[in-house]
Amino acid sequence: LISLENIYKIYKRGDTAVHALDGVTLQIENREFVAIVGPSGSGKSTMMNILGCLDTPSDGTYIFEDKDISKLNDDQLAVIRNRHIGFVFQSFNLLPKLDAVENVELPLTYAGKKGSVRRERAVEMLNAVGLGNRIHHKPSELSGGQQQRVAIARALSTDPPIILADEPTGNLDTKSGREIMEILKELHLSGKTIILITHDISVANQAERNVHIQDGKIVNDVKVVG
Amino acid sequence: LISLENIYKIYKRGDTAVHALDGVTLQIENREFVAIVGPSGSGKSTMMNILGCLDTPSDGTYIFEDKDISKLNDDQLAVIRNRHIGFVFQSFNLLPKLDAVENVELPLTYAGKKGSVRRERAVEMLNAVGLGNRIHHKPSELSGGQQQRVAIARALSTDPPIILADEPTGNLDTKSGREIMEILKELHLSGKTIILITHDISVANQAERNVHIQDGKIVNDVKVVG
Ligand SMILES: Nc1ncnc2c1ncn2[C@@H]1O[C@H](COP(=O)(O)OP(=O)(O)OP(=O)(O)O)[C@@H](O)[C@H]1O
Ligand SMILES: Nc1ncnc2c1ncn2[C@@H]1O[C@H](COP(=O)(O)OP(=O)(O)OP(=O)(O)O)[C@@H](O)[C@H]1O
Ligand SMILES: [Mg+2]
Ligand SMILES: [Mg+2]
Repeated sequence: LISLENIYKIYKRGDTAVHALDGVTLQIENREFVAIVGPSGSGKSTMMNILGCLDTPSDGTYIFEDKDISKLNDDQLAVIRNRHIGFVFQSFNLLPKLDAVENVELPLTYAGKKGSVRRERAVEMLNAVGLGNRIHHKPSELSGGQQQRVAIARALSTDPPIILADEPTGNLDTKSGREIMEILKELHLSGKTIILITHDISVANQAERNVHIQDGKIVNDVKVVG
Repeated sequence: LISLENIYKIYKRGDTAVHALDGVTLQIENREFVAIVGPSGSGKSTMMNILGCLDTPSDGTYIFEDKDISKLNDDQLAVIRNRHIGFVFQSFNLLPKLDAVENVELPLTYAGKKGSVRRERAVEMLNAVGLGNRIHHKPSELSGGQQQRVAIARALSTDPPIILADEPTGNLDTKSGREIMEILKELHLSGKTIILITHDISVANQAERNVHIQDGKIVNDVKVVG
């Protein structure tokens, strides 16, 4: 499904260079549940942005469902993102002027869904993450963990086959975090591919496979036992 | 030192009202190390904003070092914040156009520190949180956990007597999170008052006292044993 081949992401600053990704090769099959684990600054979000077609590598090849991503133009990339991938960002990226339900409707709008269908689906997703009584709150009128849950609801609204989630439980208490993991596990059982970044080893252990990254390199790739 | 007396924070929305804080009474003495724990949406950040003089209650009294905060004007509140409180925000609140060292220098500038003194202190703080090699990166050129660490360095830069930290380790891996907790514990031993919000029970257990909040009310207030 997904194949990163010797991927580099290098930021040049004057005469120094930061190798955010430093030669990453990784394959992820359909329906896998993978956790990407590693220290702060090790390249996890950079890898997610490339996997999600939001960023291009400095070198190397990214094959997504048999297509070489570097050969596609912006419109083609936008279609791939909208139809195939639900993205939960580490800093949520909600639109401040839209309320919770409008934020969750956004991917449905891009997918061409009609108004009443959109609203119904968006409300359903907000209920699923426990925010049924916050649907008309703007992001500034929500707690940190509530904003994170709106971002999760938005990622799931078009029922995408692949979910990329960057620290989806970082701002959540244990109970809310567990509810989110239950949703992700159910989605996985229903056939979705789930790639999530986490620092929390108890979250990583709920995936089937853990990929360890350090200084932009993959240092370990293991099946989760038990 | 700090006394919240029957504090309410109520947001009216049409004919409904959200009681973010619903009658909170709490005293915190000089040099205490308190963790505020509770579910997502329970009122923790709202309480921090009131403690940090960034927000005013709808009802109730806040006495800070024998001063009734509701009787002070904006300038007096700004002086209190700058001289007494270092604040780590849940969403960091870094200035996007300033690089890391300029962001960390900001409270030092308000405190009237000279240029070379400011720069030296800001660099020292960034080194302390492991970001000595990122001082000229802007927030958009930093990972989530690195941005969080810049926010922590900024909170500590004026060496304030009180530190209010809202989820300071939420975006950090175990090792970086532990380094931050070591810094906070050292600061506590050196005489500072530390109030931190966390969902992480292993972080809360490193404080001396845990205050549990739920639906805007304090439901438990316990000494940490061991
Ligand atoms: N401006 C506002 N208008 C209406 N409701 C608000 C507003 N700001 C906050 N709230 C509500 O107040 C409650 C408390 O918010 P707060 O940010 O204090 O929670 P929290 O305990 O910090 O949560 P988290 O752990 O998710 O960060 C939430 O239910 C939130 O939806
Ligand atoms: N635009 C940029 N210019 C320079 N360096 C950058 C830029 N963006 C990211 N970096 C660097 O690339 C490295 C990897 O960043 P990335 O955001 O992928 O880390 P991460 O593993 O997600 O970290 P965290 O767990 O803290 O979120 C970091 O050291 C960061 O400072
Ligand atoms: Mg990241
Ligand atoms: Mg909060």
